[in-house]
Amino acid sequence: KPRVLAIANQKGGVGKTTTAINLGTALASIGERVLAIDLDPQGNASTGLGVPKSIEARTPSTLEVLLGEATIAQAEQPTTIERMHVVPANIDLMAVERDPNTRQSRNFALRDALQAHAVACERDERDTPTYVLIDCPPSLNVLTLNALCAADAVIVPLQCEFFALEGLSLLVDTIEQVRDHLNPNLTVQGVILTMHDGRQVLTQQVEEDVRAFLGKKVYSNTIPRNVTISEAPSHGLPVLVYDMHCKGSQAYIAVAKELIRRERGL
Amino acid sequence: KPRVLAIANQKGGVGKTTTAINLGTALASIGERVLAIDLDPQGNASTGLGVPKSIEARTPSTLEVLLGEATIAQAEQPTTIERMHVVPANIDLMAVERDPNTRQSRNFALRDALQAHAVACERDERDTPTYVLIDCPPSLNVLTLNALCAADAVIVPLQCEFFALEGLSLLVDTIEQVRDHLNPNLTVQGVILTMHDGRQVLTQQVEEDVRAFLGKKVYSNTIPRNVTISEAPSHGLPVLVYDMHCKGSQAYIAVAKELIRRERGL
Ligand SMILES: Nc1ncnc2c1ncn2[C@@H]1O[C@H](COP(=O)(O)OP(=O)(O)OP(=O)(O)O)[C@@H](O)[C@H]1O
Ligand SMILES: Nc1ncnc2c1ncn2[C@@H]1O[C@H](COP(=O)(O)OP(=O)(O)OP(=O)(O)O)[C@@H](O)[C@H]1O
Ligand SMILES: [Mg+2]
Ligand SMILES: [Mg+2]
Repeated sequence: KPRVLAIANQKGGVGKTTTAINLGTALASIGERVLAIDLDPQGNASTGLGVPKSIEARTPSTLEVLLGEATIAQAEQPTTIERMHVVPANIDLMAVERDPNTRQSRNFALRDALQAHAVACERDERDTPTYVLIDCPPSLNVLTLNALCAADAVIVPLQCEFFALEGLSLLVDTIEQVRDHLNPNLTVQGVILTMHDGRQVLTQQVEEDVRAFLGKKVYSNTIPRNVTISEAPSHGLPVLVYDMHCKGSQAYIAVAKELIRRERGL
Repeated sequence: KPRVLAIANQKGGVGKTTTAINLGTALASIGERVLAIDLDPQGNASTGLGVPKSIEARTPSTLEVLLGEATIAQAEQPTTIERMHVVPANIDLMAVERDPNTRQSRNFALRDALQAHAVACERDERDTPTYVLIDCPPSLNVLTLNALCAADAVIVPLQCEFFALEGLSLLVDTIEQVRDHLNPNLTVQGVILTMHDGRQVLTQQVEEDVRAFLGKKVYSNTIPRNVTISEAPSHGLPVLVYDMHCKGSQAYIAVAKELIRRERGL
């Protein structure tokens, strides 16, 4: 059964998509089979993995999976990275956000689709993914709730800035509420510090506060601010493919290895 | 009648809150009366203006204003900046996002509250604000829709990064749809390039693309990436108060002056 990790933080611009793309690529490069699910109507993870948001091509996407109109197998697309697939998203996904139908079961659409996918893979004797990474939008709406209900654990990218720190306790509270009412297994898998610049006082203060608040949950490896990371998406490539040897790529490889160590220690 | 400007962009972390706080402060410092409205449940604009998100103190906030349970005069609070007030927000505001009541009139709650405020100020012979700046959350949900229905125009902070550029046409389309169906006056007042670093190729590419796409709508003054800007919120102060002479403060003063010139040219 695949390990499902939601990459979530309601604060905007903290590196959720960048982490989903590059952590996924690093895990695939060390042999894991990775399925990325783009749960953000902005579709940044789809673009960053080189999969066009082609609304015209009308291939099934995350919207159809959540509505039960397509299976994950029908919606997933290969990427240029071996062992990594993605279920792409586009602006149509906003239809789910606006759907006034607040049936409780709506929160479990993604969980149900993933469970059906695991069953179908076994029946067809196909490989299931070993990791599913879900890129969440910057909010705590029905899309992020779907991710938290489908996930085994949450990875929290945290930008080393004041406003990002301010939102952390709200996110942790929300994860606890989902665990109490909707998904009893859900835990915080870890917090990854992003856009980390050790020379800046603000980064040092935020890092000190977060480690005091969440202790061992905070990864020892951090992701530095690195311009190559932000250039890679304009080429539709993960930074590990765009420039394997830059500081950003090396950092995501170190974080992927730490993730595996943490998973093994489960 | 106050000029109402929504500061909106569904892409996260592009500098919406930073622009609302610092553009507001710069306008107040050159004599304008500014009312900031925090429309984001994260409450970052409230914190950055030194107004606690005190849920315990139970003072009225943006939620009560949208539900018609408090007037703007009851909810607005002074800040340390002369001529600048803020209607604070806190996490309770999420209740509006989840409200399944999709009555059309819900989109006009903020517009109606602002109109009532202008009428009440006239009756009581009090000064109305000359500018209202609305800080929007990173989405195109009912809260941002309220801002777009209440606003005369939209200021778009645009981070000089690939994913931010990708979302621009969606935002422009949404503004046009709101103009066609909900608010016939709505226009794009201008695009302000944020976290601009002229030495980076990515910044140059994004700036070139945006100026080709939106021409004169793009402000000639840009906001540089400046660490002092990101340090100021941890002191509950706008950067103009925290460090008047840093590059960030000077840039927001230049942008405020350009805003006034553009408004006069209307
Ligand atoms: N370590 C880094 N160094 C430099 N730039 C980075 C880094 N991580 C992310 N970025 C850039 O910062 C911006 C924000 O990152 P990203 O879009 O991944 O955040 P997000 O949390 O997914 O945003 P949203 O809340 O809109 O979904 C992007 O333009 C990205 O390229
Ligand atoms: N010009 C700048 N230079 C350096 N840092 C900046 C600049 N503008 C904003 N920041 C920092 O970048 C982060 C994102 O900015 P901000 O929170 O204002 O964006 P936002 O669009 O309001 O985010 P959200 O989408 O979560 O509402 C903040 O930590 C802020 O302090
Ligand atoms: Mg993202
Ligand atoms: Mg903000």
